[in-house]
Amino acid sequence: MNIAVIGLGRFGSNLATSLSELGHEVLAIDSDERAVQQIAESVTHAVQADGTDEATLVELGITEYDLAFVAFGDIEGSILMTTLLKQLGLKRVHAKARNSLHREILERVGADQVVFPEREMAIRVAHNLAAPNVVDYFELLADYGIGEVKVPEGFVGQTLTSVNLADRLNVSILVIKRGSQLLITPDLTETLRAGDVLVVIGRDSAIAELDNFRP
Amino acid sequence: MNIAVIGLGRFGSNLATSLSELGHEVLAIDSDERAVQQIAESVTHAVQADGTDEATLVELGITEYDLAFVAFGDIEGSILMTTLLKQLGLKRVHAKARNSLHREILERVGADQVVFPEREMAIRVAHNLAAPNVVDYFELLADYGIGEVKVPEGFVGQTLTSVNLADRLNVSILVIKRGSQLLITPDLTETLRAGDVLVVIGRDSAIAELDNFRP
Ligand SMILES: Nc1ncnc2c1ncn2[C@@H]1O[C@H](COP(=O)(O)OP(=O)(O)OP(=O)(O)O)[C@@H](O)[C@H]1O
Ligand SMILES: Nc1ncnc2c1ncn2[C@@H]1O[C@H](COP(=O)(O)OP(=O)(O)OP(=O)(O)O)[C@@H](O)[C@H]1O
Repeated sequence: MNIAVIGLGRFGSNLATSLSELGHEVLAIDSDERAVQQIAESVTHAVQADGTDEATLVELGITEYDLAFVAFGDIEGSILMTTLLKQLGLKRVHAKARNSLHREILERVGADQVVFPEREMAIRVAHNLAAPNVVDYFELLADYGIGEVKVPEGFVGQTLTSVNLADRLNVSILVIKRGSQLLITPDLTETLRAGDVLVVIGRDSAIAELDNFRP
Repeated sequence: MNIAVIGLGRFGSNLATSLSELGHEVLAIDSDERAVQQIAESVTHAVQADGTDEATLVELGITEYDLAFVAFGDIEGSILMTTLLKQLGLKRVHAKARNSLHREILERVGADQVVFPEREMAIRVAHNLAAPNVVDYFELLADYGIGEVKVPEGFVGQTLTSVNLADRLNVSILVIKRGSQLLITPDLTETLRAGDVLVVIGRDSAIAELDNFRP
């Protein structure tokens, strides 16, 4: 895919680089020359330009792109640019928002998808802080998710049958991460080892409880 | 747990609120009165103060807290504060970083964990952009992860046995999300319905392929 990323702050620059690494053709735009120079080597094209200037956007051939991501925090600028891009006929315009009012306006002017990077990360970090052995967390429903939990010491050397998490905590083990190996939907006869990380699914409270579980 | 969050920008304010919702006692601090007022109703205590002023921190009793999260983007301020908190004896000090150099310094002055909210979110969004039917993505290993993928139209009405993703794409279905219901490690006889979201595990390339799969 051809993707344009406008605004190369912490979020935009990492997005442009990750998309390039996934094999997409990336046009990175920022009004700040320094931001453009820093990214020039990791993307297909890097250009200094003002994203809210219609004539410049047309000259850059932005209408040829499959998707544009408006990644700057300035509320007025991002709304202006999203409106312009939809008027120019781009099929998919995504944007990041600072708060829910900003998101509401972006959606009204035609944004196809809006993300809140800081908020979504804050929710994940809040889950991880609460339970030190929860390495990472991925929300599936409001109070239900997938957690990556370091195997509790008391479980090392035991089989999945004997730790019996399904009945004790109503948590299912989906994967055992053992270094760079993944044991997907492991057999109940599998024995847990020190250093294993369990990828489990369950209620948030049950995942947090697994964290301080002493069998 | 008692957790102090200093710096109530987009990330810090969402972190303080999420931690409060998870039932923790939260002290929220910011040097800007407006930020403090906005959060006052959703946390236990909200105080206007400068996080880099040692006398103020001691007066606030910050040493009584189990964990402090330094959530401001100002590099010098966050390094100063992290150093101070470790000198005052706090057991767990976490901080957010703007880039890898900032993270390196935070770790050297004693930060117990450092996150890059914008970078981590950018990686997730990059995976999601690449494949429109991939609703969300959670990295397990460098090129292997868990994806939430809207069920491809051609699969509706078919059983898991007949779509046979394991052999076709080397992707395993861990969960079927059906509205607010979760079918965990579903039976192979389960029939897929319109609107289902499949939580699958596999290589990044296989998850992206599932996105445009026409049986
Ligand atoms: N109209 C514009 N055209 C092009 N680039 C712009 C425009 N407005 C802002 N930018 C650029 O977007 C980048 C990010 O902007 P800003 O700092 O406002 O957002 P932010 O949300 O704080 O970023 P992040 O959180 O990703 O670091 C900056 O590099 C800035 O130069
Ligand atoms: N020394 C300090 N003591 C207390 N609060 C501070 C201090 N320095 C900055 N802050 C506050 O931290 C908050 C976030 O700061 P800043 O805008 O620098 O970070 P940011 O990384 O851009 O935030 P975000 O991306 O989370 O919106 C602001 O509300 C600011 O008032």
